[in-house]
Amino acid sequence: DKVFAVIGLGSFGRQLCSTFIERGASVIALDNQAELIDKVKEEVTQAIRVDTTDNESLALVPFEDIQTAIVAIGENIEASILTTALLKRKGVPYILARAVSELHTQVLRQVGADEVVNLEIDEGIKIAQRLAAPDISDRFQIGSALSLVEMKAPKAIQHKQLHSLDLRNRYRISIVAIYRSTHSVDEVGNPLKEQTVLFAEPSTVLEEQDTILIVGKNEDIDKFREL
Amino acid sequence: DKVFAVIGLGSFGRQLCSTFIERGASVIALDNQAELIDKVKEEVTQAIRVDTTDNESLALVPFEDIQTAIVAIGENIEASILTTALLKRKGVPYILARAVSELHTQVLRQVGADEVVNLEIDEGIKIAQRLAAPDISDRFQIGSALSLVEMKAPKAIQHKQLHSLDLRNRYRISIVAIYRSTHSVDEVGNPLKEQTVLFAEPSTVLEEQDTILIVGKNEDIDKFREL
Ligand SMILES: Nc1ncnc2c1ncn2[C@@H]1O[C@H](COP(=O)(O)OP(=O)(O)OP(=O)(O)O)[C@@H](O)[C@H]1O
Ligand SMILES: Nc1ncnc2c1ncn2[C@@H]1O[C@H](COP(=O)(O)OP(=O)(O)OP(=O)(O)O)[C@@H](O)[C@H]1O
Repeated sequence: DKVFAVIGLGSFGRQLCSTFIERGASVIALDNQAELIDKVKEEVTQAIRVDTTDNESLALVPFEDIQTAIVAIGENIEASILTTALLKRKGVPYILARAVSELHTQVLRQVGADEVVNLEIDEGIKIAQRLAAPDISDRFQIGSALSLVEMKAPKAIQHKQLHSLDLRNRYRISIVAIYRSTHSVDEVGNPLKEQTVLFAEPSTVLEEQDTILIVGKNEDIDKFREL
Repeated sequence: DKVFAVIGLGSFGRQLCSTFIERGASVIALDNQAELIDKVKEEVTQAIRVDTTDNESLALVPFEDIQTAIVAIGENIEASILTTALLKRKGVPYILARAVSELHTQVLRQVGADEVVNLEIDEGIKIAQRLAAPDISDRFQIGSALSLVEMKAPKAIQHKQLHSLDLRNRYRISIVAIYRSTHSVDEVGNPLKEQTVLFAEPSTVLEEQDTILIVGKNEDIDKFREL
């Protein structure tokens, strides 16, 4: 059973706590502001008010149980760095820390963070990529090689059974799923639109309004989009 | 050709600018701090120093060309709200705004934002989900129904051709790709480990060390993981 320590209960830290609890893990929440400890204490396993930059105060924290600590302090760079350094000294096996600049990232790694995340950079990349590719309603990078992309089914591959198109060999892409809208009418004649999700089967035939979920390398997906 | 306006050049706003430019779009960058305008002016299409809460100052901005505006102001809630309201009044077709709280989200929608993002909430969910599922090396939510999950191939489905397992019908999951490690030796006898990515084919046979990429609804994936 996983035990996480979350240091810093701003919106990022509090969201980490809720999601961990939702997924069945234990959470020890730390912050030096009493009102934030009060805010989370009913929800988390343990909430301890402590100044995490002070080695002696940290004696109150059960580090023997903690496998992963997340330093969710954003603005206070000094507190973020000092807390990370102390957690490393206490022997926490895995430390993830939030950084708000490149220099902050470098120093966090130098004092012992195993992983550093910059929320503004990550979300900036994700949101701009999504908005800049209008024919793609969603796009995910899976590992370094593959991408998963949601897009309208190209005309060239509609109205034929998928196995006859031999897409994996011809274009090096694989259709994973299809989103199909079905139009009907309710009891009083109002148009009803429903969306079903189907797995791609060899016998599947794509229709005009279908949205397809495809997997492949980025360069192969870009070629396929030009169809 | 897409034209984006980015209001607010903090790290989030500047990352949006870089990624848009990288993907071939045009960017009009706005901020009232001269040093931030100087920072981006070589990189973006046009950088204009302006107080975006002032209707008269906005006369300098070529709104006729702008299809999408992103209000990347985080901390200054008043500026974020007033800017969004003015962009709506100027008729910008699509406005995405950053919010830092639930109330802020509500008000942004009320004054005309088409989409609102809370970076701390989005990243808190994403990071906690990833850390809380150790047998899953990666997990993506695709739309509201499907999940994409990377996991070790369960023993029960190894050493048989995929088509004979009939996974889509029996477990309602579809294997999309396989990550396979190949072990060899280099010229001086050192072990060499390489990873190849293969699409799942009906004739594919899973091996012990394979990692599989599967798609399905969350509840179906959870059942499948218990195999
Ligand atoms: N020395 C410290 N010991 C314990 N907690 C600290 C310390 N310094 C800062 N914190 C806590 O870290 C939390 C997060 O700090 P941050 O400055 O990132 O706040 P925030 O901007 O509200 O966060 P978010 O961006 O997640 O909304 C705050 O609640 C603060 O009390
Ligand atoms: N009225 C305004 N007109 C134009 N720009 C503004 C206005 N108010 C704020 N800004 C700009 O918005 C930018 C982002 O504001 P924010 O308070 O989110 O800064 P930040 O915390 O540095 O951002 P980030 O979290 O992205 O690093 C700042 O550069 C600021 O100059």
